Amino acid sequence: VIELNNVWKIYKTGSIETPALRGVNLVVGRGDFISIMGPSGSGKSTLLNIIGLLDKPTRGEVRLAGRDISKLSGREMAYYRNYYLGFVFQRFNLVGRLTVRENIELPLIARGVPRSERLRMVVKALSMAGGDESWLEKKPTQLSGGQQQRVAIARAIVGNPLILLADEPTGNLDRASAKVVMETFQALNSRGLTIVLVTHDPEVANCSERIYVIRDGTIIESREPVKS
Amino acid sequence: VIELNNVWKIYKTGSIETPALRGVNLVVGRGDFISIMGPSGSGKSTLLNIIGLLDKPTRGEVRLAGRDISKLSGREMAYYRNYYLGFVFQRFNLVGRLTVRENIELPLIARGVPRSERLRMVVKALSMAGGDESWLEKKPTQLSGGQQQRVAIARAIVGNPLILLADEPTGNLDRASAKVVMETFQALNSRGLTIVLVTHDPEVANCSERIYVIRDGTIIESREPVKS
Ligand SMILES: Nc1ncnc2c1ncn2[C@@H]1O[C@H](COP(=O)(O)OP(=O)(O)OP(=O)(O)O)[C@@H](O)[C@H]1O
Ligand SMILES: Nc1ncnc2c1ncn2[C@@H]1O[C@H](COP(=O)(O)OP(=O)(O)OP(=O)(O)O)[C@@H](O)[C@H]1O
Ligand SMILES: [Mg+2]
Ligand SMILES: [Mg+2]
Repeated sequence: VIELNNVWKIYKTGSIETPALRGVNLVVGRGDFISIMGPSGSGKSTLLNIIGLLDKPTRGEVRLAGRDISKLSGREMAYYRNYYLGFVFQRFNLVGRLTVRENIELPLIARGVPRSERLRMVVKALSMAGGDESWLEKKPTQLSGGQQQRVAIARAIVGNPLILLADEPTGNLDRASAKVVMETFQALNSRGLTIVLVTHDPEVANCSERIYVIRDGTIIESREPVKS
Repeated sequence: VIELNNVWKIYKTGSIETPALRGVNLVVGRGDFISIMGPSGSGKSTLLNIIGLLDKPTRGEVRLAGRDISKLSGREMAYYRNYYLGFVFQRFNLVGRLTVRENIELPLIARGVPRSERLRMVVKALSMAGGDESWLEKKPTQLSGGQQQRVAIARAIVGNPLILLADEPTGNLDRASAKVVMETFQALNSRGLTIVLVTHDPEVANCSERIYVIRDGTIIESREPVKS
């Protein structure tokens, strides 16, 4: 359902060129649960942004659900992003002036889900992320870092996407909260959700079915997790 | 050098009251290196913000370098914050429109350090944080999450503060980068820097001399780390 062929990403800042991805090949099957590990700066977020249609490669091919994304119109790309993908950002990217409830329901509004149904789905998504209903009318700045992270996770899963892309979704969570999130991811995966998860935490990576190791913009290794 | 006596912090959002800290007592001696662990939402960032003079307690006493901070004038508080404290924020709080170099040198400009001296100190601080000189003219948004975190760490230590307050400083770092940061913290501590570090990572907490465990706004335990 995700296919990357010889994907390159070279950022240009003034006269400086930073090759963030240097020929990445990756195939993710429908229903797979894979994780990507690697040093800081090795290209993980860049890779996830390209898979998530938030960025275009400098070179190479990206296919999503069988379609070459460089052939998609602007409207088609927006459709894919709204209906197929759920994204947990490394910096959360919550909307500061909206309440928690309004933040989580954004993907549902994009799909025209009626109000009464939205609240039910928001409450369920927040609970699956390990969050608490008492947060719903708060603003993101009135939550702790780990609470904000769980709101971001709830937003990513509320619309029942095809593919979940999660960039270090447990970085601000204690062991117990991280465990709730990983159990939710595994439950959703067993019901068909495809998951690509970026993490620095080996215990989190071990919850996936396959670990890809990236270094300096290329995938150097692919292995089975160590089941504990 | 830091003393908290029966510190309470109650946030009020409309009619809702959230007790974030409920009677915290803490004594940190000069040159100590302590860490604070606890579940997400337990009050760690709130505690650090109060120690760092970024917030006032609802009740209770905070003493810094022997002075009751509620008796300090606005100018004195600003002086303390600029000269005594270095702060690594959980969300980094880098200034987006400034370059990395300009971000790191902010504490030095506040102290009137001349330009030529500033560049030398910035380069040294960034190297100690495990960063790279190639980042200096970039903007924060052109760096990866873990790179931004190391810039925030460099900014916190560049001015040779008395006390370093670090809120989950390795949350976005791989093992190797986290190790560089912790070795720098230990080196600075052995030269007299007092460190209060908030973390979810037991391996990071084990680098400190004493671990305080907080839950629901109170410190429930204080223990020696498990040396590995
Ligand atoms: N500005 C605010 N207004 C209302 N409630 C707040 C505010 N800031 C924090 N809180 C609440 O206070 C409690 C403690 O928050 P704090 O940020 O100190 O937690 P934390 O231990 O740092 O958590 P984390 O590990 O997730 O970063 C949480 O329940 C949070 O929702
Ligand atoms: N907008 C940009 N302009 C220039 N360089 C960039 C930009 N975004 C990222 N980079 C560079 O591309 C490289 C890869 O960045 P990326 O964010 O993908 O790393 P990462 O693996 O997610 O790291 P981390 O674990 O720290 O989050 C880094 O060297 C970074 O400095
Ligand atoms: Mg990243
Ligand atoms: Mg916090």
